[in-house]
This record gives sequence, C-alpha cells and structure tokens, in this order.
Amino acid sequence: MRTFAVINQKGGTGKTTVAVNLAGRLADLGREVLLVDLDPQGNATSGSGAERRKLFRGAADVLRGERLRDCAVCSVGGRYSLLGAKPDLAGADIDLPREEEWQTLLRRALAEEKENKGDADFVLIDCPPALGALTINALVAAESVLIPMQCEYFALEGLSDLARTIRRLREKWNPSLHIGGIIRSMLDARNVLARDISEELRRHFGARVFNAAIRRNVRVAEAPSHGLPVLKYAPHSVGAEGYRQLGDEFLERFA
Amino acid sequence: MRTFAVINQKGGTGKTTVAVNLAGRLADLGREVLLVDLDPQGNATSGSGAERRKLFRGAADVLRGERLRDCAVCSVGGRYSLLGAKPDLAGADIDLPREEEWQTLLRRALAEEKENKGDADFVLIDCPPALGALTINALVAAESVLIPMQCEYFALEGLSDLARTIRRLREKWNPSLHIGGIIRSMLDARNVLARDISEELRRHFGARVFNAAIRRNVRVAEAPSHGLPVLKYAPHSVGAEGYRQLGDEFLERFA
Ligand SMILES: Nc1ncnc2c1ncn2[C@@H]1O[C@H](COP(=O)(O)OP(=O)(O)OP(=O)(O)O)[C@@H](O)[C@H]1O
Ligand SMILES: Nc1ncnc2c1ncn2[C@@H]1O[C@H](COP(=O)(O)OP(=O)(O)OP(=O)(O)O)[C@@H](O)[C@H]1O
Ligand SMILES: [Mg+2]
Ligand SMILES: [Mg+2]
Repeated sequence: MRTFAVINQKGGTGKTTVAVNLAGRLADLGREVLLVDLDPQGNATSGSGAERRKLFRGAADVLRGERLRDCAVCSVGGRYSLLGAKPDLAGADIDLPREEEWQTLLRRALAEEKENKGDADFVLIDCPPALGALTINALVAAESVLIPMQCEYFALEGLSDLARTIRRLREKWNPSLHIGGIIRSMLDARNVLARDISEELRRHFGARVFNAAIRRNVRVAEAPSHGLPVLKYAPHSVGAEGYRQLGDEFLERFA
Repeated sequence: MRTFAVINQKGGTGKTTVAVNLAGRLADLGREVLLVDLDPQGNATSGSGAERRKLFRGAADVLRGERLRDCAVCSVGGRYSLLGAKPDLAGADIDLPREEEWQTLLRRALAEEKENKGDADFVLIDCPPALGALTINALVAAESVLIPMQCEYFALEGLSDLARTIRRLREKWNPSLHIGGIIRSMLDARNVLARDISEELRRHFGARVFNAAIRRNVRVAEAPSHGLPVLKYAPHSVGAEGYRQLGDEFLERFA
C-alpha cells in the first residue's frame, strides 16, 4: 500500500481534479485505489458521484477513531473506494489540534487498515488549499507528495513555502516524506507565461516534473457536475487523453 | 470607511486578483483605499509589488495588538495603502483561537483606525481559501462581502456552504454583514458551462451578481510577476478594461 498526499496550499491548482481522475485511471488499469477526501469542501466526494450529506460516515469519523473499513464506500460505477468528506469535517482545522498526538491520527488509521490485509495498492489523499491541521495529517500519513500546479506566478511563488513545510514535517514526524512529482494540471500551451514557468519548474525540480501535462480543456471542468472522471464523461477528449498518459507515467514511476 | 471582505473558500476563484485590481482602480478614481492581506500565502502583498519577507510589520502584528497605522505601508507606485502578510501569519489559523474574543481582533483594530480620522474610504480584505480563524476575523470586521467566482461546478457547489457561514456569523457576531456582490472573475464566455452557471448565479443572487465580468485574459495572470495591477501592466488589455468597468460599477453600488 503506497500513500500519496495530493497537496498545494495555493487554491485552485487542480488537486481534486488530479486526485479523482488519477484514481479513475489507476482503477481502469486494474489497481485497487482508495481516494480519501480530506477537504471540508467535499469536492472529491461529489466529483466521484457521492452525495456528501447522504454519506453514513466519512473522514471526520476516521479522525475520531472509527475504523476506516467501516467508513469507506465504493464510488459510483464501482471504480475505486472513497472515504468521503461530510460537512462535519469543517471544524477539524480548529478542533483537531486539541487532541493528543493529533498529527498522526490519519497515519494510525491507515496503518490499521494495512494490517487487516484489506489494503489498497494506492491511497490518494485530496487536501484542502491550506497548511492547517488536515493537510498536516495527510503529510504525516503519506510517503510521497504529488503537487498539482497551474503554470502561473502565484502558484510558483507558493512552492517555496510548500517545500519548507515538507522539510519540517520530514524532520519531525515522517522521515520518508518526499516530493514524488509535480503535475501541470491545466496547461495552456499557447501562452508564454506557461512556457516560462514550465522551464522554471524543470530547473528547480528536474525529473520530478511529470512529462505528462494536462491541457486546459472544458470537458475536464464539466465532468464533476456529472459525478464522473473525465475518462468516463468524455473519453475522446484532450483531457481524458492527458489523464490516460498521466496514469501510465504514474505507474512507471511508482508501481 | 466601508469595509469589504473578498472571500470564497473555494480555491483559485480570483480573490487576490479582484482585491488588488479593484484597489488599484478605486485609487485611480481618487479614493483612499486600504488593502489588507489576510492570506498567509501573501499573494496580495507580492501582487502589489511589496516583498513579504522585507516588510517591517504586517497583518499578524495588528492581530497581536499593534496599531494599524504603525504597520501599513504604501504600495508600489503610491496607489493605495497595504497591510501586508508576512510569513509569520502562517500560524494564525491554529494560534488565534486561543486568544480571548479572537473573532473581533481585526474589527477592533479597524475601529481604532477609524477614530483617528486617518481612515480610508474603502478597506478591502483579501482572504485565504478557507473558513478558518483568519477568514472569520475578516467576516466579523466587514460590513459586506464580495465573492469572486469562477463559473465552474465546484465553485458553484461551495456557495451554499459560504452563504451558511455568512448567515451564522451575522446572527452571532456581525448583524450588518451581507453579500454585497458576486463577481465573475475569469469568464470564458465561449463555453456553455460558463453560460449555464452565470444563469444559475442570477437565479440565486439576482442583482447582486455584478454586470461587469472579467474575461479570462493572460495579461491578468502576467501582471503579478511585475508587482502591478493589470491596469498599469497592460492598460489596453481586455483584463484592464474589465477592471475599469468593475471599479465603476463598484462605486455606483457602494459610494
Ligand atoms: N485541465 C483542466 N481544464 C479545465 N478546467 C480544469 C482542468 N483541471 C481542473 N479544472 C477546473 O479548474 C477548477 C479548479 O480545479 P480543482 O477544483 O480541481 O482545484 P483544487 O486545487 O482542488 O481547488 P481547491 O484549492 O479549492 O481545493 C475546477 O473548476 C476544475 O473543474
Ligand atoms: N481574468 C483572469 N484571466 C486569467 N487569469 C486570471 C484571471 N484572474 C485571475 N487569474 C489567475 O488565476 C489564478 C487564480 O487567481 P487568484 O490567485 O487571484 O485566486 P484566489 O482566489 O486569490 O486564489 P487562492 O484561493 O489561492 O487565494 C492566478 O494565477 C491568477 O493570476
Ligand atoms: Mg480541491
Ligand atoms: Mg488569493
């Protein structure tokens, strides 16, 4: 079981879209995947076709000590398992820090799941756009980090803060935590800004920048309103082709 | 002095870009404006041409009790005043809730400023993409809320959570808080999804949806790397024209 946190404190960089579509592609390739929605907005939950207010249990229950296997549901279409975000997750960033060893709550829940031999091949954790208590839980639980990026100035500016946070958590809580990959999630290849920033990313992160980039494509933005990954909603679109390539490259790097 | 919180817990909807460019336009029209950067990412600070690590004092100092007039700097080009975000703002979402009456820290700081007759015509508060302690401070301090929106599914889904939070804060902390306007900040008028969601917004929010919409325009995304509003960076661009119209409509509605 390999655990990845999909994170970027810059908002709107494509975290949820990458998490949902990568989970869908890996499932299509026969892997067992658990998608964890750790964002109170619950976008990965609705993007997978589940209704956050109708879930019986969710991520907040696991952080309160419930067993993960009692909370995860199967996503629509039986593609991957989903631990959804119910509205009760909203208070977690303020409440969690009052618990003893709150930083390791998610790691302990995933470790228990692993021992029960019910584990998945891959766990993907969709994080909120912040470096608060929920994101810290994901970084302590994960062995590797995927960073979706828009090729724009504010997103680039935020990377140094993110790299600093990952270093600090590696030293204090999780020695195996490292940057697994940078994913350009909505590339507009025509404009110069995107090309300049892509080059800047390669200078800083080298081979950790995925070759597969997802082009900006309206089909990708339409898919969530149908509760489907773009692979199922518009299989012949530029966006779906991008996510097929991304899934294949992910397995080359991590399988 | 009228105070506006620029807020949307959905990430990447254009909060910072609206706050910086609206401040720039109102200043061009002769108004005294204070831009408050309450996001630890510090994008409104760097987007105004200031260096967050070189600021003498910032928003975190004001939340610790320093006088606002001792902390605000003039933005580059002398257009508007900026209370910037230094990196020390990052711990606020976890630390603030330990203070007595932490929800009203910013409101008290702005009220003191108002008494000193040094007040601005408008205060715009750029918020982080979350409903944590910093955003709550902004909502308690503001009389009105501006909500930048992408015309996409996840952003629409988040509006009901946002409206509920505003209602709760109005009842408990701030009776004058209301939704002043919804701003379509990066409209791609060619696609059907954007048109459908624009109609949906009008159905729910009626006249509170600003007529002026900002078209998606790469010049807008390039401007922050030069520390300038798009009005100064590319005055003849579609983006600059959009922000001139937005500023004019803002004054029609609120001056
Ligand atoms: N390749 C793409 N082409 C077009 N639109 C896209 C693409 N990828 C994502 N989007 C859209 O961009 C918006 C932002 O993406 P998404 O919500 O996945 O980002 P996020 O990082 O999860 O945001 P948050 O910070 O709020 O969690 C969404 O409306 C999504 O549908
Ligand atoms: N009209 C536009 N055309 C093109 N790009 C835009 C436009 N408005 C904003 N952008 C770009 O979109 C990205 C998101 O905008 P911005 O950072 O202002 O959103 P935000 O809501 O403040 O994000 P966060 O949730 O991280 O605070 C930025 O890279 C910005 O430069
Ligand atoms: Mg998301
Ligand atoms: Mg912002």
